[in-house]
This record gives sequence, structure tokens and C-alpha cells, in this order.
Amino acid sequence: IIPEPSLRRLPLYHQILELELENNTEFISCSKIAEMLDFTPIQVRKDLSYINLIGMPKKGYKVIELKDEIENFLGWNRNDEAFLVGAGNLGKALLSYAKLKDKGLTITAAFDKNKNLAGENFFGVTVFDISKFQELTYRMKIHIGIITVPAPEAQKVADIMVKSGIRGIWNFAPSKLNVPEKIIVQDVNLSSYLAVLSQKLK
Amino acid sequence: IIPEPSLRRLPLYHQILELELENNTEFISCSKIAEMLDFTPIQVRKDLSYINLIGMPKKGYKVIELKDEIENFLGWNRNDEAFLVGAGNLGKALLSYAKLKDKGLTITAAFDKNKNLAGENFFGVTVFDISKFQELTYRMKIHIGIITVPAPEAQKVADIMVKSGIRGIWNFAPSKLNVPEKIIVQDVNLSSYLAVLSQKLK
Ligand SMILES: NC(=O)c1ccc[n+]([C@@H]2O[C@H](COP(=O)([O-])OP(=O)(O)OC[C@H]3O[C@@H](n4cnc5c(N)ncnc54)[C@H](O)[C@@H]3O)[C@@H](O)[C@H]2O)c1
Ligand SMILES: NC(=O)c1ccc[n+]([C@@H]2O[C@H](COP(=O)([O-])OP(=O)(O)OC[C@H]3O[C@@H](n4cnc5c(N)ncnc54)[C@H](O)[C@@H]3O)[C@@H](O)[C@H]2O)c1
Repeated sequence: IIPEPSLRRLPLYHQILELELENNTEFISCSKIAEMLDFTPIQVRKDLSYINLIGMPKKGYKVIELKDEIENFLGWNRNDEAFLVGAGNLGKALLSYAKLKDKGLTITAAFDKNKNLAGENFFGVTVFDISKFQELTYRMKIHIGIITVPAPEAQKVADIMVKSGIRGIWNFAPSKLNVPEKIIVQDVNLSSYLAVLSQKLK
Repeated sequence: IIPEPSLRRLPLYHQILELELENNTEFISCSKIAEMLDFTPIQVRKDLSYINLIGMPKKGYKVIELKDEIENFLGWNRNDEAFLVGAGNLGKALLSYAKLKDKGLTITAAFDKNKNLAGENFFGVTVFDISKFQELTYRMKIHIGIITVPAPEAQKVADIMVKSGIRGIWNFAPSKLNVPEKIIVQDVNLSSYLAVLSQKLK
């Protein structure tokens, strides 16, 4: 089973491979990837050992094959559907983010408690009243929920999601959610990035 | 010097302390913090050892003191100013994010190459034409730049920032930036979060 830190680096390797593909590079070695990302070759080699592909001695990996294998591994060529709750500033930015589809996630519908937003369409996604969440989640068999509501509302929304059969929650609100053990929660915390940036600038 | 993984956890501890403060809790132990975040008490104790505060035996830390010390440590009570480049969907969401100020970062101005945006004001922040970036950065002694332009434009914007004296870049574009060694770059990569979430849901 791949450790989380290695897993988080795979999209970065993918990014490098996309660049190399644009430059028509045919083969790439772990050392080259490491150099471009400021990682050690040992780290890269270890991370890529979880990918089902063997490199050529001296040459390294075929760029297009490694890129495809990472996409397979990460499930970027399958299509998960998600419902987003909180069609505010951050929610709308996420709806606009076309690249999510390339990463295997399609936001199929958005929900909000603001009655003025119900019926609106942002970037091709319709906003429904939050009261419709459970019924639509069930009907469309949605397993992933995205939370982009203010922190004091996040737990309430998480409860609705859990009750509706959502299995994985991507949480952008700065609030620790309380959910049953089998529900996966992925928190996005901008403060952590900012803390590291500030500290390095001191 | 505090290791980066410990540094990234400090804002999470801060979040817990804010909750406890709202509940009028006076003291908190490492075990309690650990339990609330699903960390080990050893980890929490190690992370907090970098903070300049001593807990009481049995009781633990005084909640308000630990919260203040973490804020001091992270520089959240000082105020760094940043210029944002790319007043599009994600850029505007960041401009709307009032909580950045609590974390010590104020976005003082935004810049864009779209002539229709010059002179606009979003959430109290004025958008200037990108041609004004260097002059204003110099005049206002800005050290931090935020990049929220499309990936193909990111390097171009980073070059302008470096030339203008920016020392730290918060990069939201999915592109690896090439900058001089002494310039700090903090990348935000949503794909990494998504990869972990998808993998855990398999
Ligand atoms: N704006 C950013 O760049 C940014 C960055 C990082 C984190 N965040 C976090 O993301 C969240 C959203 O931020 P924002 O700036 O988009 O806020 P916002 O106020 O613009 O949007 C919140 C939306 O959620 C809706 N909402 C509130 N309670 C609801 C509920 N119970 N059910 C359904 N909908 C509900 C509101 O009607 C509103 O449309 C916040 O938790 C914020 O801390 C935002
Ligand atoms: N929208 C999201 O939720 C989201 C999430 C993650 C990452 N991102 C990344 O953030 C970036 C912005 O995404 P977006 O959805 O806001 O795009 P967008 O197209 O809405 O906004 C980009 C803005 O940058 C401006 N711009 C482009 N080139 C410029 C240049 N050279 N100088 C100055 N301004 C320039 C454009 O005029 C536009 O206003 C992209 O790299 C995207 O991959 C976005």
C-alpha cells in the first residue's frame, strides 16, 4: 500500500512528465525527475516503485508510458462525480476549475441555502436548494461531497452528507469535521501553506 | 529549527485551541489535542516543543496562552502585505477570503493583464494593469506575491515578481516555477489532495 507522502508526490511527477511530453522527450530517468523537482533520486525511485512499470537501464522510463501509468494509478481516467455545497466565492472558483475533470473529478451539481442562488448556473453547473441534497445524492448515486461553506456551517453540512450516503468529503472549510470512521475526509488547509511560506521568509 | 511537517500542523492545533476557547476550556493537554486531531500524543508534544511555552504537570497548557504563542510563532499578529496577480475566479475567491488577514497576510493590490479588469475593485482590493506591478511593488516595498494565473502564464509572472524584488511567492498555478535560489516558492497543489482522497475511497 502506497504511503500518503509518496501518493501526494505522484501528481507532481505527472506535471513534469506533461512538460517533457510537450518538449517531445522520449525517455526520462529518476535522477532527471528528481533534479527538476529538487527531490533526491532515491525518493523518486522509491515513489515510482509503487507504479506498475519498469524502466530501461540507462534510459529510464518512457515518458508517455509513465504518465499513463500514473494516471491509471491515481484514477484520473475514471470519472468520479461530486456534489458541492456552498456556491459562494470559493465554491464558484472550484466550479470554474476545468482541470478537475482531467484529474477524474466532475462536479455534477452544487447546493446552497441561499434561495437567490437556487436555479442559477455557474460554468455549466446548476445550483439547487440544500433541501434537495439527500434526494439527488441518492438518485444519482453520488459518493463524493465538497464542502465550501463557512466554518460554523461545515459540520451541519457534513452531517447531511453522511446521512445522504456520501463516502468521501473534500473539506475546504477551516473546521475539523466529526464523521463516522468509515467516511473519508480530506481537509484543505491554506493556513498550513501560509505558515510555511511566512516562516521561510523570516 | 522547526521541521516543515511540524510547522504545517501548528495551524491545526490553533484551530483546536480556538474551539476550546469558545467552550471556555481553561487548560488542555497534549493527549487531548492529539485525540481531537487523530494524532499521537508523542507527535503533538514534539511539535509543541518548538513553541516557547511550558505546560503545567497534569493540567497541560493554558489554552489562551498556547493559542497566543502559536500565533506569535507563526507571525499571525504581524501583517505581511502581498500583491496578487491574476484576478480571475480563484484570484477573486482569495481576495474575498477575509480570514487571510487573521493569518497575517493582507492582499494590498491585485494585478491582471485583462484591460477590462483594470480599475475594478473586488472586496476592497483594486485591480491594476500588470504593467504597473514593478513600480508599485518597489514603491510599497511588497515582499510577497500570489500567483493565480493559468499555468502557461505562471513562469512569466514569476519572472516579473523576481525582477520586482518579491522574495516569497505563493503559487496556485499547477506549474513548477523556475526562480533564483534565495526566492521562496510555496506551491498549492489541489491534485495532491484529490489523489489522496480518491485513493482512500477505492
Ligand atoms: N475564499 C477563499 O479563497 C477561501 C480560501 C480558503 C478557505 N476558504 C473557506 O471556504 C469556505 C467558503 O468561503 P467563501 O469565501 O466561498 O465564503 P462565501 O460566504 O462566499 O460562500 C459560502 C456559501 O455557502 C452557503 N452556505 C452557508 N451555509 C450553508 C449551509 N448550511 N448549507 C448550504 N449552503 C450554505 C452560503 O449561502 C454561501 O453561498 C469558508 O469556510 C472559508 O473559510 C475560502
Ligand atoms: N479555479 C479554481 O478553483 C482553481 C483551483 C486550483 C488551481 N487553480 C489554478 O489557479 C489559476 C487560475 O485559475 P482561474 O480559474 O482563476 O483562472 P481564470 O482564467 O479565471 O483567471 C486567470 C486570470 O489571470 C489573468 N492573467 C492571465 N495571464 C496573465 C498575465 N500574464 N499577467 C497578469 N494576469 C494574467 C487573466 O486575465 C485572468 O483574469 C490556474 O493556474 C488554475 O489552474 C484554480
